[in-house]
Amino acid sequence: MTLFLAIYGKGGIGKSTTSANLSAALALKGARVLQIGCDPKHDSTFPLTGHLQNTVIDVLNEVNFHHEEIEVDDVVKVGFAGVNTLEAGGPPAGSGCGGYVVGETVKLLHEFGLYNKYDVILFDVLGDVVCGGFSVPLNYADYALIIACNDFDSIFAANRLCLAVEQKSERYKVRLAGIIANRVDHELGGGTTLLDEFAARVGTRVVAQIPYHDLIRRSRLAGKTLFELDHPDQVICTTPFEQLAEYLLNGPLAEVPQPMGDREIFEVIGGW
Amino acid sequence: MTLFLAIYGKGGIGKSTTSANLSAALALKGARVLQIGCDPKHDSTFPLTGHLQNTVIDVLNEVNFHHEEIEVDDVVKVGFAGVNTLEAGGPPAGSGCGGYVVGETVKLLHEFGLYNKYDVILFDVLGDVVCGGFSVPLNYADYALIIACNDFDSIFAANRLCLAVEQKSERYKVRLAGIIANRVDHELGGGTTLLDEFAARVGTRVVAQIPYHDLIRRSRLAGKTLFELDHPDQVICTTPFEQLAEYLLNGPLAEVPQPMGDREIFEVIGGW
Ligand SMILES: Nc1ncnc2c1ncn2[C@@H]1O[C@H](COP(=O)(O)OP(=O)(O)O)[C@@H](O)[C@H]1O
Ligand SMILES: Nc1ncnc2c1ncn2[C@@H]1O[C@H](COP(=O)(O)OP(=O)(O)O)[C@@H](O)[C@H]1O
Ligand code: SF4
Ligand SMILES: [Mg+2]
Ligand SMILES: [Mg+2]
Repeated sequence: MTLFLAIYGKGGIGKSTTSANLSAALALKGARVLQIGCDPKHDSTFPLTGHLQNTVIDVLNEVNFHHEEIEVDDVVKVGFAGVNTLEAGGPPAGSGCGGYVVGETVKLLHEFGLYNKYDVILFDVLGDVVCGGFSVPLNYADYALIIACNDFDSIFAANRLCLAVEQKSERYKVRLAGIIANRVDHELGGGTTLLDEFAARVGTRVVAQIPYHDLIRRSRLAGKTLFELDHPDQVICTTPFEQLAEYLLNGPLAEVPQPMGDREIFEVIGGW
Repeated sequence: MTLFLAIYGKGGIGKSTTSANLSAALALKGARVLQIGCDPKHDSTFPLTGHLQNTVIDVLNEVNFHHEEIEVDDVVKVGFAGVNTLEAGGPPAGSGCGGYVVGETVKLLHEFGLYNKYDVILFDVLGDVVCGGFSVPLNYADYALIIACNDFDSIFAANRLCLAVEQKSERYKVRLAGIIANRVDHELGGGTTLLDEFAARVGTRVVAQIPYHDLIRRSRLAGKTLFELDHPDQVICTTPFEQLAEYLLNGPLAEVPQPMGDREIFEVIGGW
């Protein structure tokens, strides 16, 4: 049985950095992993391959959307620790829809017979809008994970994501496996105070804390996962991903969140 | 003739802060202004009113989408310097579409006879996705303005916005009036070096520079425009908005941008 994960969060919050290092940690534990980037930036898999790969939409455009003319290797590459990588890409600027892009990608996986080939399939999805289109990965996912940091904007986006998971859980199998706290800084950033408050209010938990660390920033720029770097602080940075991989493979939380009202969140998390 | 402006930019870049202070500057020069927030966060007009107003979708929901039961005052409020404010809101989390929300809002403006009542109508729109839905304001706009700061992520979003403006300019009147540089920091943030490079490449210009200043951050938190604050640095912060208002009222640039390719932008702006 393939485990489908959907990693969501506000743009720039660290979804791709987290996804790539989580995929690496899962693969190092022996899992066969496919990571699918669903962000117009199409740089989700860069830390795993060191390259910007062509998106599904780019490749389909080249063959005028004749699926039968595409080979698997045109869209699926192999990265660090054998993680397979695929970039769905974003809707064409000004006209497309995020939902269509994800739908086309899942169709291709079925046509290639890849849909059930992996132990874990991980969607890395932009979570700023949470419209019908960008929620499509929730139709396939077993678990959603929300990445946020200890600030209002990313928590506001996390609350809308909880709303989407709550709604989708009525008709689909998806459940919330928790909040991943990124850029955690106990000295200057308040640790996870706001995140803990938010998680408690919506009925979930912070299941991983990833430190704000320059090594993480530089690994991303270098197109490498944290597991490939030789640095005294490597273990501080890789441990949260190993623990997260362990948590997900051994039966994570499976909750239906109770999101806060829009006004309530401004009061509780203090957007002001 | 009403001047329609569409202000776009990545989430958290400072669209609402900029829109509210620009609306205020325009109103203080005598223009009748309507500001329309088109972001799920629906806090675009907060600096003008000090309140979170109900969104069009909230209000329509209450009357089961019977437009005829809504009064103007249910959705249009009055803020600082007489600026009229309206929050379109975002697509319902998990199911709606950004395009539908904006379409409903414009329909209401026509029904209330407001579409041509103002000197300036300003749309404040989330620019992370630039899909068909969130591009709808470009169908009504005379000018698009893109807010970015001197970093890769916001410039990547700006490039996709240029792509959308280029495409829309074939069938609609919209043209690009330039880039607004926000959070400009000459000491620590590199000034506008990357933005100038980007603007030159796509055939536009940086038309305003708004400093990174704690007074701007605090004004937003306080629910006030910069024009209402009594502080020695007030003039440094309000001047860019007055100059921008002057520029827009006196015939701005009207360009069709030539966006960079996705790969090119990673190389030139150095996402890595
Ligand atoms: N824990 C962290 N510590 C330091 N920098 C980080 C951390 N997580 C992410 N970053 C940096 O933040 C930027 C955005 O990360 P990215 O993973 O691309 O975000 P997203 O995929 O959500 O848009 C990158 O430059 C990355 O290096
Ligand atoms: N020039 C600036 N200097 C300092 N802080 C700023 C500046 N512009 C915006 N901010 C802060 O950035 C945050 C996001 O701004 P906001 O206008 O809400 O962004 P958006 O509407 O693009 O999501 C706010 O907390 C605001 O105070
Ligand atoms: S559903 Fe979402 S991604 Fe699709 S067009 Fe609408 S706002 Fe854009
Ligand atoms: Mg990403
Ligand atoms: Mg805003």
